Amino acid sequence: MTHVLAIVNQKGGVGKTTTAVNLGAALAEAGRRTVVLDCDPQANATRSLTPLQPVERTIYDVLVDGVAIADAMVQTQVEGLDIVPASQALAGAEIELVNLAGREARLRDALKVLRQTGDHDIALIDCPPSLGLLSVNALVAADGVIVPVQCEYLSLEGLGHLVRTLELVQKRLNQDLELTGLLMTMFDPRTNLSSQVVEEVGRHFPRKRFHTVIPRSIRMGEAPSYGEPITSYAPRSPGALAYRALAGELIGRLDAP
Amino acid sequence: MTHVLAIVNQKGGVGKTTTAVNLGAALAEAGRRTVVLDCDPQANATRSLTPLQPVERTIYDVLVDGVAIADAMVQTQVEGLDIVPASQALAGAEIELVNLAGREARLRDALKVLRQTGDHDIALIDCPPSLGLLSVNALVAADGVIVPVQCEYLSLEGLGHLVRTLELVQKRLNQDLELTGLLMTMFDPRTNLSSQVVEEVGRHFPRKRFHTVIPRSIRMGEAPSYGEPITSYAPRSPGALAYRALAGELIGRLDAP
Ligand SMILES: Nc1ncnc2c1ncn2[C@@H]1O[C@H](COP(=O)(O)OP(=O)(O)OP(=O)(O)O)[C@@H](O)[C@H]1O
Ligand SMILES: Nc1ncnc2c1ncn2[C@@H]1O[C@H](COP(=O)(O)OP(=O)(O)OP(=O)(O)O)[C@@H](O)[C@H]1O
Ligand SMILES: [Mg+2]
Ligand SMILES: [Mg+2]
Repeated sequence: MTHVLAIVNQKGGVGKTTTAVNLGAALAEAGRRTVVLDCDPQANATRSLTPLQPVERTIYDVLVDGVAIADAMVQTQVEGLDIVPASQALAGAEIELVNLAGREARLRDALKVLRQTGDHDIALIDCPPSLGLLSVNALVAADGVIVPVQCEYLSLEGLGHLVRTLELVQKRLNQDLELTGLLMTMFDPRTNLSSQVVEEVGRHFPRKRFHTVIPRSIRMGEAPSYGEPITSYAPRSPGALAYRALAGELIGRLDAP
Repeated sequence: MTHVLAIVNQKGGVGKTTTAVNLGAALAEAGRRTVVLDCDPQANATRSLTPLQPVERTIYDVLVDGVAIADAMVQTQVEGLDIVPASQALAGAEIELVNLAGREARLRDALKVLRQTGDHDIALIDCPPSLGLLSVNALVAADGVIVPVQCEYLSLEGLGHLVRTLELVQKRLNQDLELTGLLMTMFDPRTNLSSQVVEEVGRHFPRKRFHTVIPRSIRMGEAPSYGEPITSYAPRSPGALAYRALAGELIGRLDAP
């Protein structure tokens, strides 16, 4: 059984890519075979990891030309963590997909083989900061959604719109989609604002907020420039510990009856 | 002469909205009559200021239904600063605009009257974190572009793609468009990464980086929850001083022969 999780939030800079990469690495470390699907034209997740083979095909070829996921997948330097890379060509995909049949389900169809072979326990899909066709493809393909929420006031604003979009996708395109959890990111204990936002999200979404809260930590911003996840760049740092705790909590939620 | 400036970067969370709101307030304080056009469906700029009249029409009505800009504009609590608000209906505009004639120039045409009446010295357009039709409308309507760049590694990645997009717009849709400047945001003096990114941007874009660098400051994240710009929420804070300095530097660039 492969669990496919989309990491979505139209608010920019809330930690979607950081979560895909570091949660992915922590899950691999915990023995879950994981693949990150980079569906963002910025290709930040691809840049944050180091592919072990040359990148020839990307998610663009999968979505637009129907190339098999396995032919675009490469291993990363993290044992047990693979990636299907993105490229800037993906920026054009949203327009090119509009005229293709079954445009919302291109990724879901591509993932059918991945689900059948069962080579991976978990697939994490990194999305761009919008609710366009790339994010919708991820929501249609996924079993669950992880929503990173930065501990800032402006991040609260868009959550209502995001939840309504999830409900629309559930009703029309993917009945089985569930909200796996809301992940609080860049928590800064020096500010009241951070705790207020954490409490506010807990009130609006009881039982849906992950207990693990990711602290703001300078090393987290440095790791991508070395092409490494935080778990190997700074293995004992607050960020690495938090993403390992998150991996544990997620495994608990996925394995729960 | 109204200077129209688009605030653009497809990377999310780099300080586009914070710059539109706080630079707008600082320019108004310096006696320049300013209007912020909120072209982001998240409507964060609209949320960060307090309109003095009820919001009836929004930028959506201007772009899709051809309503006059003046009919959607309201004053804010900041003297000399107006806003044309956004609403979430704008999320559908990118798809609705695709089939309209002159879809890239809807905002440019709407701003013709604003330029003729000359009631404003400066118009700042806040854009969503993408290079879709809403941002393209802003680039076609604008005289100049301000690119906020967060002092983080992942922010560097997308600048090449952004500059190529600006060049494409200059060639095909708006010959007069210029890159007014790159603004470094959320500078954290405690990290080497911040200074490295500032230097890197200065090397790639000599003479284009604003001298003013916006520091990371907790009060900056708090101000929007009170519907106030930093210049009134915390007038002597590092953030307020930096945005006033930026307003001065920008006026110097705009007035230069
Ligand atoms: N916990 C953290 N502490 C400090 N910095 C962080 C943390 N998480 C993420 N960052 C940094 O903040 C910036 C934004 O994070 P990231 O790029 O992961 O967000 P995103 O939601 O994927 O952005 P986008 O909307 O552009 O896709 C990055 O430069 C990242 O390195
Ligand atoms: N100098 C600063 N110091 C501290 N926090 C800041 C600073 N500038 C912006 N912020 C905060 O960082 C977050 C991101 O900023 P902002 O929303 O302005 O970016 P954006 O580029 O408009 O994001 P989006 O891509 O979603 O439109 C916000 O919560 C904001 O309050
Ligand atoms: Mg990202
Ligand atoms: Mg914004």
